[in-house]
Amino acid sequence: AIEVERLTKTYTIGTTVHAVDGVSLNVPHGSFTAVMGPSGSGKSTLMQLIGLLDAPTSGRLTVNGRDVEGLADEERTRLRGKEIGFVFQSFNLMPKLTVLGNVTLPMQFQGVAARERLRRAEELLARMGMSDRLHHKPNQLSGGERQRVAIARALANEPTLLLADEPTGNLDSRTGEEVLRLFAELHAQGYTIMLVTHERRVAERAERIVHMEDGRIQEIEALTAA
Amino acid sequence: AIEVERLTKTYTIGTTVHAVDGVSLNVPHGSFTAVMGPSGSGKSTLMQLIGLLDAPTSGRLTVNGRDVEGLADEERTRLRGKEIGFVFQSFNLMPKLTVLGNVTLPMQFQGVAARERLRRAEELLARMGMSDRLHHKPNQLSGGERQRVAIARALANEPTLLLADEPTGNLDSRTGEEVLRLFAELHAQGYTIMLVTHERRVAERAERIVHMEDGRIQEIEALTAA
Ligand SMILES: Nc1ncnc2c1ncn2[C@@H]1O[C@H](COP(=O)(O)OP(=O)(O)OP(=O)(O)O)[C@@H](O)[C@H]1O
Ligand SMILES: Nc1ncnc2c1ncn2[C@@H]1O[C@H](COP(=O)(O)OP(=O)(O)OP(=O)(O)O)[C@@H](O)[C@H]1O
Ligand SMILES: [Mg+2]
Ligand SMILES: [Mg+2]
Repeated sequence: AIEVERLTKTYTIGTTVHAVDGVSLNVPHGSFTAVMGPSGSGKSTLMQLIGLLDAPTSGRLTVNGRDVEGLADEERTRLRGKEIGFVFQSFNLMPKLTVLGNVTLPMQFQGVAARERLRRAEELLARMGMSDRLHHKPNQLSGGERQRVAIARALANEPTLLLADEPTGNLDSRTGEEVLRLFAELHAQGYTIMLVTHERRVAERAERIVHMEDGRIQEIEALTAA
Repeated sequence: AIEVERLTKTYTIGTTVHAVDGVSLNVPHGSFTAVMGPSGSGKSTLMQLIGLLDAPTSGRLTVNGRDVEGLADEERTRLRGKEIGFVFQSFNLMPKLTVLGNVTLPMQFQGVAARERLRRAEELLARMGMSDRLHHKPNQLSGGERQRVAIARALANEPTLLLADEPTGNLDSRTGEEVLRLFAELHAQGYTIMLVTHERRVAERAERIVHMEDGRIQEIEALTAA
């Protein structure tokens, strides 16, 4: 479970930008949350704070009962690498590695044996419809193919928390549907999922929608009629 | 007007990938065409060939009555810089320039005076809702903000042909609507527009939808009931 308390993230470049401007939120274990809001409203920034990819300016973040600020670097790194899977809005694949290399890399960091890494990477990529692109480099892929590799990579270490920032933004509806079906399966298996999307019909696959605007939460809309 | 005749683009990396596999298409002057199709079906590749950003493996491309292959380098460069505006699926902004710098750069190449460059850039960026981000660098922007800068940049030299690859993919529906309204205006002013999208409701703003699959055109769907 994750508890976000009065989190802020401020940038100062000339003017002051309040990217996240006081966000409090409870993310129960095993829940499926969608995040929507206008461009620039702080969705990606909030996700990066929750994913321990960035430090807040103020406020508190508690993950599995432990205040993130109090964690030793080693423990933070372990959490990020082992427990959290992050799908970036702009994919952030390693340009010099192939599709297979990109997906096996996080497993290497967790000490997974070579044979198992390959098996798991091939399985995830097959699920993403990418089996015929295993040896391509990112610049030899289409936009939606890169997005699918980014998703496979995020799932490589079977994280307990999946944070996906616009995971279907570059996918046609059929391929996007495949991804959402996979997420629904993972959710049923017990994953905690947060996904940012600007498409309402994608958000409606979650249990609730957090609506953001100007760095704050405007409303949390419950979707599952009990 | 643009005439595409039996265009192909083939990549060979281990196996042979027919990214564009024999496409023939007429793009009348002043028309508004949407392109849809599954991830990896060749949409971006086709757009890059039409935008003279890449050379086909075979086939012929005629722009304004002139075979592109027969053009001198200087003439190709002039066409690309002056006549064609391209919005990339992954934005491709210059990381070291500010928002303003990114939008004024193409005008600099066309010898536009400094004062006019600034005026035009500010006008386009205001239209994109980006006036309060003029001095940010691309890595200080949200995904949708980068997309809007990429759109403003493509329009900087008032191109006669606008090629937009997933221009609303990272935008919330309201901001996306703003962009589509601008495109409709430009179309009314005489621009020729081609846009790739995976969202049907975006495609329906065009006069017709070109449906691609496996590097070929499956169908051209007319939208404007005469
Ligand atoms: N440099 C390259 N080398 C090898 N294959 C490539 C290269 N560039 C693209 N491809 C392949 O060509 C095919 C078409 O790519 P393209 O980018 O045109 O697809 P797309 O329709 O735009 O897809 P998307 O909707 O995912 O953006 C893809 O399957 C891709 O893997
Ligand atoms: N490094 C930075 N320096 C200054 N401002 C920044 C920086 N990074 C982000 N911002 C600003 O913070 C705001 C929130 O950014 P964020 O990426 O979280 O938005 P978002 O909701 O994900 O938007 P989108 O839907 O367009 O992806 C934006 O207005 C952006 O300009
Ligand atoms: Mg974002
Ligand atoms: Mg594409």
